[in-house]
Amino acid sequence: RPLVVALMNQKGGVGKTTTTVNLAAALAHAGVRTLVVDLDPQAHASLHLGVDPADLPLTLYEALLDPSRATQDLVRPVSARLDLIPSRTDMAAVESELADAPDRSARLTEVLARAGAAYDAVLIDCPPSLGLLTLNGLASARLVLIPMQAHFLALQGVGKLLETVAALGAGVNPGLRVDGVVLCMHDTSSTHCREVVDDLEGFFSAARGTGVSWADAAVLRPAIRRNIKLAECPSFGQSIFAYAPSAPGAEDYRALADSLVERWRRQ
Amino acid sequence: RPLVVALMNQKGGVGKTTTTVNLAAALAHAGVRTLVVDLDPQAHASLHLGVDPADLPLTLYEALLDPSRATQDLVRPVSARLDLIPSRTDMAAVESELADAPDRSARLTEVLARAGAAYDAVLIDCPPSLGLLTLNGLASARLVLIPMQAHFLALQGVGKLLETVAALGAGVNPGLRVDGVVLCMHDTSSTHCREVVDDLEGFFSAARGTGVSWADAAVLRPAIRRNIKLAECPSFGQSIFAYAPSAPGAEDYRALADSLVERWRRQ
Ligand SMILES: Nc1ncnc2c1ncn2[C@@H]1O[C@H](COP(=O)(O)OP(=O)(O)OP(=O)(O)O)[C@@H](O)[C@H]1O
Ligand SMILES: Nc1ncnc2c1ncn2[C@@H]1O[C@H](COP(=O)(O)OP(=O)(O)OP(=O)(O)O)[C@@H](O)[C@H]1O
Ligand SMILES: [Mg+2]
Ligand SMILES: [Mg+2]
Repeated sequence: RPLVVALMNQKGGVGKTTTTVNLAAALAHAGVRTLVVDLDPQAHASLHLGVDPADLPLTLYEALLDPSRATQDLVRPVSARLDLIPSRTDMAAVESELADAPDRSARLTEVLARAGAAYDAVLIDCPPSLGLLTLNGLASARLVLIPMQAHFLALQGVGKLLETVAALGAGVNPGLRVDGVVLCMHDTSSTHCREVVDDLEGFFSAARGTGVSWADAAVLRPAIRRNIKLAECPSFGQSIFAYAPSAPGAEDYRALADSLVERWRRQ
Repeated sequence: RPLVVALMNQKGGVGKTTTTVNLAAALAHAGVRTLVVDLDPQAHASLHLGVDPADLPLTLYEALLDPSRATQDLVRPVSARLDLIPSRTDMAAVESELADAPDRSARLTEVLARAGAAYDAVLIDCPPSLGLLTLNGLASARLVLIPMQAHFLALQGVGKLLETVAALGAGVNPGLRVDGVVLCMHDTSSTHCREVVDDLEGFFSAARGTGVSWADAAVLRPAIRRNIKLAECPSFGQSIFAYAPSAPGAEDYRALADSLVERWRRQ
């Protein structure tokens, strides 16, 4: 049974897609059979992995509406040990189309039961919202990772975000745990960023031993430094490892993957 | 009568708040009497200008629900020639609370008629969504500026964004014009970024002479370079001009303000 991880943050542009794709590619390189689920109607994870949603007859959209369609045809191979369940733009309609279905938050769980069993890890790229799609992501996951930037304005939302994950999760998935924060687009030389990281670490240590879903969360290491190569490779439909394997962005996501494998082994 | 400008992009974290606040501060320095309207329940523009939404009895939220409350008490002075209509977190409820009001998209226009008349320019910081709040922003504006990053994934959404602005605007404000794109967090040394900018400029020149609302839009200059000072100053409740007036971020927003004043004079 795979470890299912939701990469989630309702704030936009924080690095969810970049982290889902490159962490998944790094895990695959490290021998972990990995499935990426593109849960975002923007379909950026699909584009990032060289899959044009417009060309596909069967995507996550169709499978959420009818999970019996979650066969092997749903899954696109990307590279050795790395597969993708793609999205497409129309998936935005799923929120209204499933609004009255009693099992509307369990659809992705069902899709993964049918199409996700053969993997060691499933990474879910969530949209920048707290709607039905993200709820499906949280319902089907065991762990949540929160990509964010170590900036003052980003910090403002974190407390509220964690409470929302706890509230959403409690309804549909009481076992859900927030594993930690992935620092994206990080400026290692900035005092301001270091202070924001200190605040985050203080926030998490204060939660230790309490019953909250982020009680064992950490600021995960290493931080991912800003590296223009990470913004370029989506335009070639490649992970950073295919595009620029010795770039700092590749170095950082590889090191993060290694530290997560170790952390998840010990849990 | 003021020039009303909406800073809008439904993508998150692209520089809307940073641009609204620092462009407004630069305009005020240049002699333009400027009002910032915080249309985002995140209240980041308010925080950025040193106003804690939690302390205020009267914010844009109350005024949208009852525009007769849009008196001088609604407006907070920030500095010479720079004022703010603040937001607060509960304003997120306005979307459902006004859902059945026939004039629900005209509320901000009414607020500005009462409280915004004495300014040369009104800059509206929109939330990262296409809901009722953003619709109010578009209904009350004459121009739209679109902050964005010159990255591949950001480019993917632009065509759709412009069509959405045109569609939303057509219903409530047929005279609305997209004045252009503000390039934020820009990497001047990156070939990739230059290519994205070329694509944007090609897109706009192809629209010249057509009837679309972005027919006269441009990539506005200069681009705003990435500068950590711009991420630091919100934590002190200051614009970049109060915090670090000789930083590159101040230089760029000052130059952008000057070029916009010139552009708007000629229009
Ligand atoms: N470490 C980095 N260095 C440079 N650019 C980065 C880095 N991480 C992400 N980016 C770029 O920043 C932008 C936002 O990142 P990304 O799309 O991963 O965020 P997101 O949270 O998935 O956004 P959304 O909320 O729209 O889904 C993209 O253009 C991406 O290529
Ligand atoms: N030129 C820049 N250099 C460095 N940091 C910047 C720059 N512009 C913006 N930032 C930082 O990037 C983050 C996102 O910017 P900002 O909050 O202005 O975006 P936004 O579009 O208003 O976001 P939202 O969609 O959440 O309203 C903030 O932490 C901000 O301080
Ligand atoms: Mg994304
Ligand atoms: Mg903002």
